[in-house]
Amino acid sequence: MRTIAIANQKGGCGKTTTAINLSACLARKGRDILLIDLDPQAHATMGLGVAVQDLKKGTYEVLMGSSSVTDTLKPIAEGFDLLPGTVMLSAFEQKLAGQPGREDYLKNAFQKIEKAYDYILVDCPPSIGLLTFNALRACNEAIIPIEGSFFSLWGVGRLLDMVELIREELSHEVRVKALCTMFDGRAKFSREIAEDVMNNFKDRCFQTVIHVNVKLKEAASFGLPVGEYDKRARGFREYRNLATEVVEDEGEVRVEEA
Amino acid sequence: MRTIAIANQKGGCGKTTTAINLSACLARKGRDILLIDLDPQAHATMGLGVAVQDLKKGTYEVLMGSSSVTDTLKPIAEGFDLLPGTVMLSAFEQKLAGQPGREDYLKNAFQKIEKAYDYILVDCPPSIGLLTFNALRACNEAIIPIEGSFFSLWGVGRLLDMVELIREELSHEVRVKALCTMFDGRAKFSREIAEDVMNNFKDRCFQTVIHVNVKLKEAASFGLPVGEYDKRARGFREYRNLATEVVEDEGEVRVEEA
Ligand SMILES: Nc1ncnc2c1ncn2[C@@H]1O[C@H](COP(=O)(O)OP(=O)(O)OP(=O)(O)O)[C@@H](O)[C@H]1O
Ligand SMILES: Nc1ncnc2c1ncn2[C@@H]1O[C@H](COP(=O)(O)OP(=O)(O)OP(=O)(O)O)[C@@H](O)[C@H]1O
Ligand SMILES: [Mg+2]
Ligand SMILES: [Mg+2]
Repeated sequence: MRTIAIANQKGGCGKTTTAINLSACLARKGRDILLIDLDPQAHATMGLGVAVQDLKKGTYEVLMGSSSVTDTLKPIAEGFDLLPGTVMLSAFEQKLAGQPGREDYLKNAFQKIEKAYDYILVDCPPSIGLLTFNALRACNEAIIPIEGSFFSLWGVGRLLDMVELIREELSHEVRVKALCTMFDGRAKFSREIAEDVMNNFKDRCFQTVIHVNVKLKEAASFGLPVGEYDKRARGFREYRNLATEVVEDEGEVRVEEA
Repeated sequence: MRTIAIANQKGGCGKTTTAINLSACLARKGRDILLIDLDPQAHATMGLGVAVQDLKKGTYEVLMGSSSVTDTLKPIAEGFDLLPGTVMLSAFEQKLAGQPGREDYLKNAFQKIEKAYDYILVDCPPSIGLLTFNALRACNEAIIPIEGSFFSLWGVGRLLDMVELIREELSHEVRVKALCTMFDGRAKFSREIAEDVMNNFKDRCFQTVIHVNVKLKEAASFGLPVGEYDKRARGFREYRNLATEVVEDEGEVRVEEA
């Protein structure tokens, strides 16, 4: 089972769009996917057509141990389950402030998951706090969506510091990979920034680049992954390619964990 | 003196771009502006060409009372000062968790500002926590940049709940105005969403709509407000129009406060 955090504290860089569409495309390839919405703003949940305000429980209750994943999840499609986010998640950090073991709540929840998923993906909020820490602590991999602007790499440095801290203090390895998102071919420096990311991350950067594609935004408004909304959309093609790259890593990941 | 929080917990909806360019355009109109970067990610600071990693002090030290605004600010241009953000701001919420009066730190800092600014603008982080609460507590007005996608209004509801809470519990009135940002004329529903915002906010919505304009993103990469980067950019024209609308409100605001 591969566990992948989708993380970047920068707002609006495509975490949720990646979480939704990579999950959907992996499910289309026959993998069994659980997507966990770890953001109190619950946009992954809304982007998959779930009415957040009607939910009695979600990821928060699972983290606090008052509900199981099986009882809380929403089936989205064949091979695609969602653990929905709710605003209760905004209480998590304050509630557990200073408590020992507060970084292990998601990891502990993973250990109680009954179904043998192929992939668990975690959509993180735009902050570098306790929720993101839990995701990096629990997952073996992280995808960092990087939107093409000048300061994107600067902020990523701080996220990589957290990964390093987790490696040293908790002896937990997170395999990180960068993904260029919202790429705008017409923007000056778009190419320079993408090259900058690729030089910094080298083979830790996906070959697939996700371009700006209004269909990705429209699909979310309909509560659909882009492939359900417009099969001919560039965004669908690119997230399918990303899913192919992720699946191709399977051999490599298994070797590393052996 | 008008005090305006630029707030919306949604990531990447144009808060920082609005904070930078509205400040710059108001300064061009001869107003004396202080822009306060209240985001630990300090993108307003970087977007104005200040090297955040070299700063010994910033907004955090001013909030905690260990440095004055005068000693901490960076002059950016004629009539345009910046109180720079630093990563220290990420400690603010945890440090003051549970402490009485923790929502008044920015308000108290305002009272110690020596210079008679015409406007203080505050760039908020993408979260609905203690920093944003401080901004709404300290400011008399708020601009809510709303990016055109389906769930934008849903999240804004929670921010408006915070405004309502502050009105009831602290008897403090924040005059809120919505700003449609990153408007993409080619996107289906872009128009519907903008109309939705205008119907919800009525005269509490700016007439000016900020369109997607790559020059806004490029200018920030150069550490410049867009008007310093490309005078012919649509983004410059639109933020100038926004500044005109804000200034036109001056009569109205003065009447309300009398
Ligand atoms: N490749 C793309 N092309 C066009 N629009 C996109 C693309 N990726 C994301 N968007 C849109 O940009 C906005 C921000 O994207 P998204 O919500 O995925 O980012 P995020 O990093 O999850 O944001 P947050 O930090 O708030 O969690 C959304 O309206 C989304 O639909
Ligand atoms: N009107 C616009 N046209 C094109 N790009 C824009 C526009 N407004 C903002 N951007 C770009 O979109 C990205 C996000 O904008 P910005 O940083 O202003 O949002 P924010 O709400 O402050 O984000 P955060 O939630 O992370 O603080 C930046 O790269 C910015 O340059
Ligand atoms: Mg998101
Ligand atoms: Mg910002």
